[in-house]
Amino acid sequence: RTRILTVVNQKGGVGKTTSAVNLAAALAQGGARVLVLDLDPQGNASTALGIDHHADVISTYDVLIDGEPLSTAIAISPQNKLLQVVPSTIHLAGADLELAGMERREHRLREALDAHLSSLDEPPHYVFIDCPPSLGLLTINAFTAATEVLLPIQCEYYALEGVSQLLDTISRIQAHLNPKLIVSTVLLTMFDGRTLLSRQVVDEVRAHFPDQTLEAVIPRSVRVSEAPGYGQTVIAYDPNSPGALSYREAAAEIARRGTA
Amino acid sequence: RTRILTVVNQKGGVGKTTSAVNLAAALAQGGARVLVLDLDPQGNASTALGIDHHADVISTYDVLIDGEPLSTAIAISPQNKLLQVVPSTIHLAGADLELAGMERREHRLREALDAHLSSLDEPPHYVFIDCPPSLGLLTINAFTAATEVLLPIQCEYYALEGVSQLLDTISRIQAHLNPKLIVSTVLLTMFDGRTLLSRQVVDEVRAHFPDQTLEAVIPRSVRVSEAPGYGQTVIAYDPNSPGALSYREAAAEIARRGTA
Ligand SMILES: Nc1ncnc2c1ncn2[C@@H]1O[C@H](COP(=O)(O)OP(=O)(O)OP(=O)(O)O)[C@@H](O)[C@H]1O
Ligand SMILES: Nc1ncnc2c1ncn2[C@@H]1O[C@H](COP(=O)(O)OP(=O)(O)OP(=O)(O)O)[C@@H](O)[C@H]1O
Ligand SMILES: [Mg+2]
Ligand SMILES: [Mg+2]
Repeated sequence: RTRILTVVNQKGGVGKTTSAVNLAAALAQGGARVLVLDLDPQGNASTALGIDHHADVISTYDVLIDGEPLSTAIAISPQNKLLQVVPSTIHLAGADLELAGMERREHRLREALDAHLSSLDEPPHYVFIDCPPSLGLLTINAFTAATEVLLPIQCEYYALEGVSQLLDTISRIQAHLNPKLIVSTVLLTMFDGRTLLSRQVVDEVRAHFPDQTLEAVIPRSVRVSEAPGYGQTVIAYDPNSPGALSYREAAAEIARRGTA
Repeated sequence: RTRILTVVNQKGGVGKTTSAVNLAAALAQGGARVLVLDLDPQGNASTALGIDHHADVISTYDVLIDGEPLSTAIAISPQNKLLQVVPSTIHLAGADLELAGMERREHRLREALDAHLSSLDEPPHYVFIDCPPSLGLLTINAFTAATEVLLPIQCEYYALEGVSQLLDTISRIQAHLNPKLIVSTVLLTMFDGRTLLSRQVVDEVRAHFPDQTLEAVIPRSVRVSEAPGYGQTVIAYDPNSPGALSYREAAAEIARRGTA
């Protein structure tokens, strides 16, 4: 069964995109078939995976709004042929409002993804859905389509402020839209060992999510933030950097734990 | 005339909240009357200014959705009595969808703010509106109510990806909702002098926005990210730290330049 992880946190800039693309690249490097769905109008995941996402490309917008089959929007990442991507385009910026007036507006991604997966002899082992920093209809679609939630939490003070709101939203999703959804994975990002603040956040997050928080913690590392400038993940850009090593460890842990 | 600056960037985590609260605190320290409107459901600006924002507090939600007069929602920051705040609460998370079905949905903040400012003998010199990381109806309301746009740009690769989308949105606002709106100020944040990436982003942003980009650049500094944990701005928490000094310089430049 395909594991479908939605990478979500309405707090901005916590490492959602960076985690989605680097975990996907690490799992693909290990031989897994991985599909990344870019649901963020910024298209940062598409950029990091080296996929064109100018306005005319078929994207997650066409799948969600026009009912385009997912397979027509899939591109193969130049980094690894096991890594497939459905890019997002600028049109997605208006999707929250457009979806608001549509039939089965929360289910459109799930229906497109289920139709696609059941048509394949060899479905992907993992699907990662990169979400925008909000809890609007794009993210709701991701929650409804997913089997698991992966929650990146930045080692900063504001990081914990929004978590209870996010968990409230998830329990509403579990009650009305997707009872099987579980918060399986919490990943600590941009850890800076020199600061007390980072260590305090790590302790607090491990106390809140003892079973879900991965052992692997992603350090703040400039190589990680340089990689997208070259259309690469840090896994490809600098495989022995601290960021690449910790994303590989995190990917191995996710694979080993299975659906918690 | 009151300067009304909306602090906006749909890219997450670029320093919108940190810039809104520290510029406001620096201007108030210099004797200006400043009002901060927190339009982000996270409520990070309310936290940084030491203002209670649990679910029962009267907030920007009540002003926008129930038509509550702004004055009933104003709280005075414990840091400086010249610094007033309208907090946000968790209810704001649903506001984008609620506003979608309302009359004059883009104008509700402007009407509330205009009514409030014209009722005062001594209106504030500055209003800062802290926006969530999206271009939905909350941010559209901020654009419609504002006289100026302040655009924080993080010194990171993804920072430039979303700027053209943001400028497109602003020109649509200028055409249909607020012809007087100008992009007056661009502020570079989280600059790390040790990395080439930071310097490249600075050069590129200054080339794109030669007149609007402030001389002052905000360095990445852990004291800035520690301050909200104490319910303070860095201006109050550690006045002589690099972050506090550069926010004071940036505030002085904004004051000196006037409405560009
Ligand atoms: N471990 C890290 N070390 C250094 N920089 C990082 C790290 N992880 C992410 N970054 C950088 O921090 C910024 C924010 O990360 P990213 O864009 O992945 O967050 P996000 O949660 O997807 O943001 P948004 O909310 O806008 O979607 C980016 O510029 C990214 O390159
Ligand atoms: N100059 C700085 N040095 C170090 N850390 C900073 C600096 N500016 C902001 N930060 C930290 O970076 C994180 C992101 O900043 P902030 O929350 O202000 O961004 P934002 O754009 O308001 O995010 P959002 O998109 O979620 O609203 C916060 O944890 C903040 O404390
Ligand atoms: Mg992202
Ligand atoms: Mg903010």
